[in-house]
Amino acid sequence: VAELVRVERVYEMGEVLVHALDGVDLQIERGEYAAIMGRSGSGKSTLLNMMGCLDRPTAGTYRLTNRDVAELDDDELSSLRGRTLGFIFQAYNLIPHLTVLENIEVPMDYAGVGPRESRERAEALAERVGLGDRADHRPTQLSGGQQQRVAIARALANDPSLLLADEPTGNLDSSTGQEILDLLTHLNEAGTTMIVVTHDAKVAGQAHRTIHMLDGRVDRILVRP
Amino acid sequence: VAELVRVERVYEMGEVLVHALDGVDLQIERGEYAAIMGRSGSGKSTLLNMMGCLDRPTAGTYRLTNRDVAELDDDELSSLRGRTLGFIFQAYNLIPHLTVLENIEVPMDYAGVGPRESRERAEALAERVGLGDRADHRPTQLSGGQQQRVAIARALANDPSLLLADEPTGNLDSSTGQEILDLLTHLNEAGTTMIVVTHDAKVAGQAHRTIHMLDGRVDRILVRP
Ligand SMILES: Nc1ncnc2c1ncn2[C@@H]1O[C@H](COP(=O)(O)OP(=O)(O)OP(=O)(O)O)[C@@H](O)[C@H]1O
Ligand SMILES: Nc1ncnc2c1ncn2[C@@H]1O[C@H](COP(=O)(O)OP(=O)(O)OP(=O)(O)O)[C@@H](O)[C@H]1O
Ligand SMILES: [Mg+2]
Ligand SMILES: [Mg+2]
Repeated sequence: VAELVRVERVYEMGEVLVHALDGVDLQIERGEYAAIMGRSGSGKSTLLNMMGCLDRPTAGTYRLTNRDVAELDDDELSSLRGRTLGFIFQAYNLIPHLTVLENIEVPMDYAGVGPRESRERAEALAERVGLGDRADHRPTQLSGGQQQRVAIARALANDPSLLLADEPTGNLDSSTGQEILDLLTHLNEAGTTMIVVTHDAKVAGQAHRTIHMLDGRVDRILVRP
Repeated sequence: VAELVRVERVYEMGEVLVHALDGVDLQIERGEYAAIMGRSGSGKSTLLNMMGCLDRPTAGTYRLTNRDVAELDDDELSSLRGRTLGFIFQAYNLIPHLTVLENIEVPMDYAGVGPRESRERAEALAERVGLGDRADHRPTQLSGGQQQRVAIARALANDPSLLLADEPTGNLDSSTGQEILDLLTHLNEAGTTMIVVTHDAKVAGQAHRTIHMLDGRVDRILVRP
């Protein structure tokens, strides 16, 4: 469903070049649950942003559902993202003036879902991530882990076929983290393709494959027996 | 060095009261390394903010180095914070238009440290947290874990006698996380009192005591043998 061929992402800092991605070859199968691990700064978020069409390679090719992303214009990319992708950001990127429910509804508004259905689905998702009693709070009125869970619920709003999660349990205690992991594995068993950047061995432990990154490249891939 | 007596922090959300802290009694000894654990939303960050004088109780008393914080005005609080406290925020709170080195220097500027000494110390701290080659990047040009490490370096800039850390390894891989944990335990062995909110059992494992919170109260305290 996703294929990277010799993908590079280079940043120019004056005279210095930063190779955030330094030649990545990777294929993700439909229905797979892939974990991405690696040192802080090794390129995991950059890779995930690439796969979520939030960034473009400076070299190499990225194909999503067999379409070369470089050949899509911004509108086509945007529509592809809205319909098929769910993205959980490492920094959450919640909208500060919207409530928990309104934040969860944002992708549904973009997809043209009606207000009643949208509100019901947002309430169900808020309950699902344990925020039923925080529905009307705004992000600054939430704990770090609660904000993380709003970001998770929002990513699931349009029932995406591909979910990209950047350290979705990083600010959760082990018991809340396990609840989120159970939710993710359920979705994967129901057919959602899942790519999860994680530092948590338990989260990687549920994956079919774990991709280890080092200095902007894939260093090794471990397959679960 | 820090004492809370029946501390409460209540938020009013229209008719609903949220008891973020619901009667906390706690004493932290000079030189101690205390870990705080508990479910997402249980009040850990609220407690840490209270101890760092970033927030005031709605009931109860908080004494820092034997002074009742309620009796200090904002200037006195601000000066106390600048001189004796280091704070690592759960969301980092870096200044977007400043570089890594400039962000680390901010507390030193406040303490009146000269520019040359300030720059040397910032460079040493950046090296110490593995960001020597990212010194001139701005926060948006850093990975999540790199931003976290800038926040850590900044908190250590004035060699504080009391360090308050809110999930300092939450976005770090286990090997970078271990480097940070080693740095923190070294500082504690050298005399820095340390209160660390964490979900990481390894970080709590190094603490003299682990304080478990539940629903805004201290649920139990485990003492390391
Ligand atoms: N400004 C606010 N208004 C209303 N409620 C708030 C506000 N800030 C925090 N809360 C609530 O207070 C409770 C405690 O928040 P706190 O940030 O201390 O939790 P935490 O233990 O640090 O959680 P996490 O592990 O997720 O970071 C949470 O349930 C949160 O929703
Ligand atoms: N805008 C930018 N300009 C320059 N360098 C950048 C920029 N954004 C990221 N980088 C660098 O690219 C590298 C990869 O960043 P990335 O965010 O992908 O790392 P990561 O593996 O997700 O790390 P973490 O585990 O800390 O989140 C880092 O070394 C970072 O400093
Ligand atoms: Mg990252
Ligand atoms: Mg917190």
